[in-house]
Amino acid sequence: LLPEATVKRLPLYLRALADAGDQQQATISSEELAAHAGVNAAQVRKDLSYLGSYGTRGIGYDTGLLRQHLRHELGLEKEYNVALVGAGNLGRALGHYRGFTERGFHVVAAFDTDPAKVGGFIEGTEVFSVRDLARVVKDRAITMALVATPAAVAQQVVDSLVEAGVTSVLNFAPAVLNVAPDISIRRVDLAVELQILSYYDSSRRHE
Amino acid sequence: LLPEATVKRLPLYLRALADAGDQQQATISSEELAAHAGVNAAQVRKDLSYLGSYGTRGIGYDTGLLRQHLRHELGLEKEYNVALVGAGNLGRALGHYRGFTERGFHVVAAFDTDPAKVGGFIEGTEVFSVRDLARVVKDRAITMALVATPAAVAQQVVDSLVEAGVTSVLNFAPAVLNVAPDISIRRVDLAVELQILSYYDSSRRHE
Ligand SMILES: NC(=O)c1ccc[n+]([C@@H]2O[C@H](COP(=O)([O-])OP(=O)(O)OC[C@H]3O[C@@H](n4cnc5c(N)ncnc54)[C@H](O)[C@@H]3O)[C@@H](O)[C@H]2O)c1
Ligand SMILES: NC(=O)c1ccc[n+]([C@@H]2O[C@H](COP(=O)([O-])OP(=O)(O)OC[C@H]3O[C@@H](n4cnc5c(N)ncnc54)[C@H](O)[C@@H]3O)[C@@H](O)[C@H]2O)c1
Repeated sequence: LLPEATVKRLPLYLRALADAGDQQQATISSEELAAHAGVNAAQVRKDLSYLGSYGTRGIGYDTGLLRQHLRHELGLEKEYNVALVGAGNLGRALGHYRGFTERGFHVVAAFDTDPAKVGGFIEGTEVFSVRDLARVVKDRAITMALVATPAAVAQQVVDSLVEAGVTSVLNFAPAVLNVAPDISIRRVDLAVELQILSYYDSSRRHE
Repeated sequence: LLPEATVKRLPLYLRALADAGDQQQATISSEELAAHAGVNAAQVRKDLSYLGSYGTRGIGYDTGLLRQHLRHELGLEKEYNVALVGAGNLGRALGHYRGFTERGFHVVAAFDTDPAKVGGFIEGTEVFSVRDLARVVKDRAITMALVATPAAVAQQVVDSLVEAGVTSVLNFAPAVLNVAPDISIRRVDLAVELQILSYYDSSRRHE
């Protein structure tokens, strides 16, 4: 496995390549890649050496080849069917987001407990009852899930997702979830992000 | 300044204390704090030693005192007035989120360029025209902003926010933004989160 800090930067290099591709560039320098990831050029060269990708001094990296390497390393040749659990405020926004589909992550089913939401649609995706979760996850070969439910039910939701065959979870609920070691779980905690900004703001004030 | 990895964990220790407070605990162990932050107990003790917080062997940390230390270090005694720029799908979800207000981050104004949205409200917060941004940011002493606009306009939006006096930005648009060194900017990129999950999924398959 690559170091997590490296893994987090690979998608940013991919985005830099997409921008370079728009301008029909044949090569891209480590400096240009570095600007997209907020690191220095030496870190870029180190990250890419893990993939066996080496640039040419003074010219940089072949954009086509590097893109292929990065997509392979990130497992992006595969498309993913994604479940959205919780069709509330945040869930509806996630269901509308075209950025997921563009990158091969297709929200193919949503789930909720609220009878007023079940049977509805978010941007063409049907909202099922959470009672149908196991059947729909298996029928639609869903392996990834976005959890946008209240924190109090997040653990039981993740347990039923894992039981049904989901192996990757992006959790938005402010709760620490326990999963088996072979399940990948990432957490986005927006309140924590603002508290981190507050730390840097307060350090500026006390300088 | 503390190491960034430490700064990211402090809000998680604060959340652990909130949970412990609900159960009327007078002390909390480093193991319990570690479980909330996904690290080991030694890392917790190291992080807290930066704040001059030391637990008692076998008993742990005084919950009241530690909470005060953490809130002070994170600058949370201050309340923040926050601007929301972009009142679209994501912006509306962010405007509804009670988790911000509960922690002292108050969304006091929203901004958009779409005439159909201007003059409307998100959960009691008025949506202004982006032309009024400088005036409203100053009038309402706004120092923090959530940017939920398309990527193409994110840089110009941040420039006008900074000019009006905002010093901290949480950016959701998939764009690399340039700001002066005294401005704090954090980025949440949900598509990158899914690509990271895809990396770990693909490494599992190739084991
Ligand atoms: N809205 C935001 O911008 C935002 C920001 C950060 C974090 N979050 C977190 O995301 C989660 C969702 O937030 P929200 O604002 O969308 O809340 P919400 O109340 O609008 O939506 C939650 C949805 O989950 C559904 N639900 C409840 N129990 C369920 C279960 N067992 N299975 C499936 N669905 C269930 C509810 O019926 C509701 O539709 C919360 O944990 C919140 O803390 C939200
Ligand atoms: N919806 C999601 O779940 C989600 C997830 C990840 C990232 N994002 C990112 O967040 C941003 C917003 O996404 P969305 O789904 O809400 O899009 P959206 O199109 O629904 O909303 C964007 C809003 O920004 C407004 N806007 C455009 N130019 C503006 C300007 N100069 N000043 C102020 N407002 C302006 C538009 O009128 C619109 O209301 C995008 O950059 C998107 O890539 C969204």
